[in-house]
Amino acid sequence: KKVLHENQRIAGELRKRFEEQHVLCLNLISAPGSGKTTLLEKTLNCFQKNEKVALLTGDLQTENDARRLAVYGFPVQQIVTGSVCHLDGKMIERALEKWELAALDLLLIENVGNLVCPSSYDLGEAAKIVLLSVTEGEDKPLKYPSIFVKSDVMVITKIDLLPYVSLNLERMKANARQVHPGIEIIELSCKTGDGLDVWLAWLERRRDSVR
Amino acid sequence: KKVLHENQRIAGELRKRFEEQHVLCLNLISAPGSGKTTLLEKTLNCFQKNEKVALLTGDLQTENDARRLAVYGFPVQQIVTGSVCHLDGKMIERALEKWELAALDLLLIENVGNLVCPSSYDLGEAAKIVLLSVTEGEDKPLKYPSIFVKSDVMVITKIDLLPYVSLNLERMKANARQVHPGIEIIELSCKTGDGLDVWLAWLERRRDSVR
Ligand SMILES: Nc1nc2c(ncn2[C@@H]2O[C@H](COP(=O)(O)OP(=O)(O)OP(=O)(O)O)[C@@H](O)[C@H]2O)c(=O)[nH]1
Ligand SMILES: Nc1nc2c(ncn2[C@@H]2O[C@H](COP(=O)(O)OP(=O)(O)OP(=O)(O)O)[C@@H](O)[C@H]2O)c(=O)[nH]1
Ligand SMILES: [Mg+2]
Ligand SMILES: [Mg+2]
Ligand SMILES: [Zn+2]
Ligand SMILES: [Zn+2]
Repeated sequence: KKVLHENQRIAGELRKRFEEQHVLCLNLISAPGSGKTTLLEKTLNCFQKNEKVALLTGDLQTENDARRLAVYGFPVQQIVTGSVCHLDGKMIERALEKWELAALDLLLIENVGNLVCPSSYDLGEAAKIVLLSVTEGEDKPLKYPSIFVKSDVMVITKIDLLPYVSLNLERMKANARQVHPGIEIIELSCKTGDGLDVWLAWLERRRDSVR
Repeated sequence: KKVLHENQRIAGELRKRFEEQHVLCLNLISAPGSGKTTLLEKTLNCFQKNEKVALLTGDLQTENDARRLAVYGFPVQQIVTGSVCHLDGKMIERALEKWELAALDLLLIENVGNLVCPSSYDLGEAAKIVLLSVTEGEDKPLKYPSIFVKSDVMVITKIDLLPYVSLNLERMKANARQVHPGIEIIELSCKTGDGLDVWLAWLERRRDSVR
């Protein structure tokens, strides 16, 4: 399709700019309500005030997520997509006109809540991160394989709820590895803080790789 | 768009056939993992063996949901959509070639897990039903308004998890009523059985209206 082709061109340009300016760009993807914004809140809460991080967050309607993230003092922009169920390269390009990439070294993008389309639209990111909560069932990696194949990391969220759901956690991880043998898996809870250190360490390692 | 126009034509024909044959057709929509299949399992479990019900369930990959539903002994077909993140009229039309509508009086359709696209594709259903679990956050009706506007009923699922999530349930309901003032709201748990009677009563009332 011509649309994806054009998007790929824009994404390629963005990726070049990120690499030239040593900006690590990450694209967080999940179903609605899996915990993307909450994980970003906890992450920003651990950063020093002088961190050169900025955030873009996409939703069909509302500025809710940007408002939640803005309280931490870092630059945030909401991208309201109207009826489009994914972010695309053009939206990122337009949003970045307002910022100086040279002043950043981390760009976190929260995509629209959708396990399907966002996996087809490259945003120039260094890595896709898929979040899957323990309340959604272990079969999602098999049912929505594309995003699990394309993600470097699967973050299993809300593990504090494990005692209350009939989830087979090992099965969930095995299913992810079946569609993407090399995928890294991090288990965490933003409520208890369990596993947040593993996520922050992963983030730090990736930032080091582009410095 | 021409695609939606053509879909609308097919959906209109399907709706006519459902009405002529007195078949109640319902279209269940939610984010991935909100509990559609589980609710259908509990529903089928309450039916007599001679109920004239059939089910269609859509997913990008796997026959998992059809397998789960098939154990109750009613006709079930899985529609594997490949990369399409919603069911459309053509897929329903094709699936129905295998069945005699005259032999049915209830057709339950479980859509692909996605809060966006399925709201634009009419399947000829008498009503859309949107499921939203208590683990997804109270803001979903505001963020994904279209499906809440178009649904007759919002089923709030997994209420057994309320003590463990920081959800404002009244806020969730108020948000749904803000985008769709007349929406009916049913709260239930498939784990404890709470509220299942309200859902079954709603279903019975709707079936009566097409008999
Ligand atoms: N119990 C528990 N609840 C959590 C956790 N993380 C997030 N939540 C809850 O999950 C719901 C959704 O969280 P969000 O962070 O808004 O999810 P999201 O992925 O950003 O949602 P969208 O942007 O709408 O796609 C909220 O009610 C959160 O309080 C967790 O670790 N444990
Ligand atoms: N605690 C609790 N868990 C539930 C309830 N209903 C469903 N679940 C769990 O939620 C997960 C997803 O349930 P499914 O019924 O497969 O969800 P679905 O909407 O059909 O998912 P997709 O078809 O993949 O979109 C499973 O792990 C279920 O066990 C409930 O009432 N309470
Ligand atoms: Mg969010
Ligand atoms: Mg299902
Ligand atoms: Zn899309
Ligand atoms: Zn779609």
